[in-house]
Amino acid sequence: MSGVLAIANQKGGVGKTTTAVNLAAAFSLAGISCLVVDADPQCNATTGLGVQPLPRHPWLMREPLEEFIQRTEDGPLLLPSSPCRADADLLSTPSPPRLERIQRRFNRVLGQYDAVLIDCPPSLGQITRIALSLADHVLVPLQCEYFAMEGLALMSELIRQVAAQSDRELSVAGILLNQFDPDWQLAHEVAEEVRRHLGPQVLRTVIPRDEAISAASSHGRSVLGYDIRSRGAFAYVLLALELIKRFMLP
Amino acid sequence: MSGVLAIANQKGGVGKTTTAVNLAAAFSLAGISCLVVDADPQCNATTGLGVQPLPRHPWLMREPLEEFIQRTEDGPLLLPSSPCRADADLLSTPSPPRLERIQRRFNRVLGQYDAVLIDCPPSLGQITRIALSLADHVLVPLQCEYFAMEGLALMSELIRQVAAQSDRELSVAGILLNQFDPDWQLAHEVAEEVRRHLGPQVLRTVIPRDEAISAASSHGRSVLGYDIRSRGAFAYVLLALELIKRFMLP
Ligand SMILES: Nc1ncnc2c1ncn2[C@@H]1O[C@H](COP(=O)(O)OP(=O)(O)OP(=O)(O)O)[C@@H](O)[C@H]1O
Ligand SMILES: Nc1ncnc2c1ncn2[C@@H]1O[C@H](COP(=O)(O)OP(=O)(O)OP(=O)(O)O)[C@@H](O)[C@H]1O
Ligand SMILES: [Mg+2]
Ligand SMILES: [Mg+2]
Repeated sequence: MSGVLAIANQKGGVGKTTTAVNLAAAFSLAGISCLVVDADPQCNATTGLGVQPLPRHPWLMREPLEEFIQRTEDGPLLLPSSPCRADADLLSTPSPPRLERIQRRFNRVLGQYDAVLIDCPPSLGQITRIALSLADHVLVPLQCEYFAMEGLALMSELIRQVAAQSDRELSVAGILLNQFDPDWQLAHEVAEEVRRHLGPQVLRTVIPRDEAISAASSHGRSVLGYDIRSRGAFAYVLLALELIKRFMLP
Repeated sequence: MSGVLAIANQKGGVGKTTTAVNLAAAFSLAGISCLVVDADPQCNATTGLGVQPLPRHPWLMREPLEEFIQRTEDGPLLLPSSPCRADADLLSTPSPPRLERIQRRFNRVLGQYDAVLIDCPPSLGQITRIALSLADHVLVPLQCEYFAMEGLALMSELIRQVAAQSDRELSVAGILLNQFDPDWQLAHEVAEEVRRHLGPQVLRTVIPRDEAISAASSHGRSVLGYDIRSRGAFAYVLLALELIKRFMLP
């Protein structure tokens, strides 16, 4: 998987951060060098990997990005985010020269890793657009709930726009069904409907709703580091295998 | 409850829209005239009440806001949102004259209802700040999960700032524990920790995780309209009673 994967969905709470942290840990288990980029001012991917958020946003600093990259206990490397409101507001305001500067800063870093996962905030604003302009593929986590499907059309439209503007191929790597609760009839209905409408784009691996996944983040670990025998950990290993097959094998 | 309640939390997926729609329906059952304002470009409160989103954002239009307000099957009135990306970007860019114009448009409308509930997007950006500047109180839904507690400090800081800037009293009406799953030990731990740290601000009513709540939104109804005998519907009636007691009784 040489490439950059943006993990994006404007709908909140669908599992973007959970997917970024746990997929990265599963890639690391397979010996794939992996960098997680936290693009969300909430800093959930940063604390979810047990790292302190930065006082200022690294994308706007003078030092090269490499200086902010840290090791994590679970294996992946991390470019942390910052909760600094002023920096978040600046990044949210469109500015072509700033975009170019940020892209140049990233171009020196991205090639050093087999896989780069960018955790996006819950919005279609400028920060997500910057992340999409850096990415080769987009992974869209989806809760097996009603509102989740509504946002998909807007998301696909934005991906089309960013690909056209930055004159590059950008494809939806896959739609990942997350927090699947087999006791809920609604989950089965939504999963069937998503597969009917979006067929081949929906990944075969489905992530179950599992307490271990949620508990892991309160310990600043991936679910693989927290409880490798859990159903959640097994699902992320399967997901890593499916993505390696789809993208890495020549 | 004469007053405006912003339902806000930058963390995504905690139940802001679900709270706005179902609390409004419970107020309507009690004969309280209630307006839901959908401030999120995702338009989930709009579709969750069975209404079509508007092509352009009503806050930016020339006609008075009353002309966009619609009836809903569940009882509350609704000021719909719009998925129009250009309008969302405009609203997300700070502009004091635009803020004043929007506040003037709302001042003519807000007094006509006993209760106004504003459903905010998952961010601390400009749209949420506009909503907070219109509000008397803030209700913060919280999932009984780890990441939910992290964002609270940032949220409180923003409320303090907006109250200072608009020179008005703005208080946190309450923190609402949502999606409580008694089978998860994590839920009990987070609920205990939140009550220990935030004591009196945490509302006594806790909303259980209930499939009926999620299924209702896929039918464009509140849970009270979808299945009045469900545990979810009962919890929102209790919540309405608790808020009436805290704010409406002289
Ligand atoms: N498969 C799962 N099983 C159990 N809990 C999960 C699962 N996936 C996510 N969660 C929990 O659901 C909550 C939302 O997930 P997460 O924060 O990853 O979503 P997000 O899309 O990144 O949210 P935001 O939109 O705020 O960035 C978290 O508390 C997380 O622990
Ligand atoms: N108590 C509950 N029981 C079951 N499902 C719930 C409950 N509360 C919310 N949900 C479901 O969880 C999902 C997230 O809720 P909702 O969309 O209201 O959150 P939100 O905070 O408004 O999200 P966003 O940050 O995207 O605006 C929805 O699919 C909703 O149906
Ligand atoms: Mg996240
Ligand atoms: Mg919402």
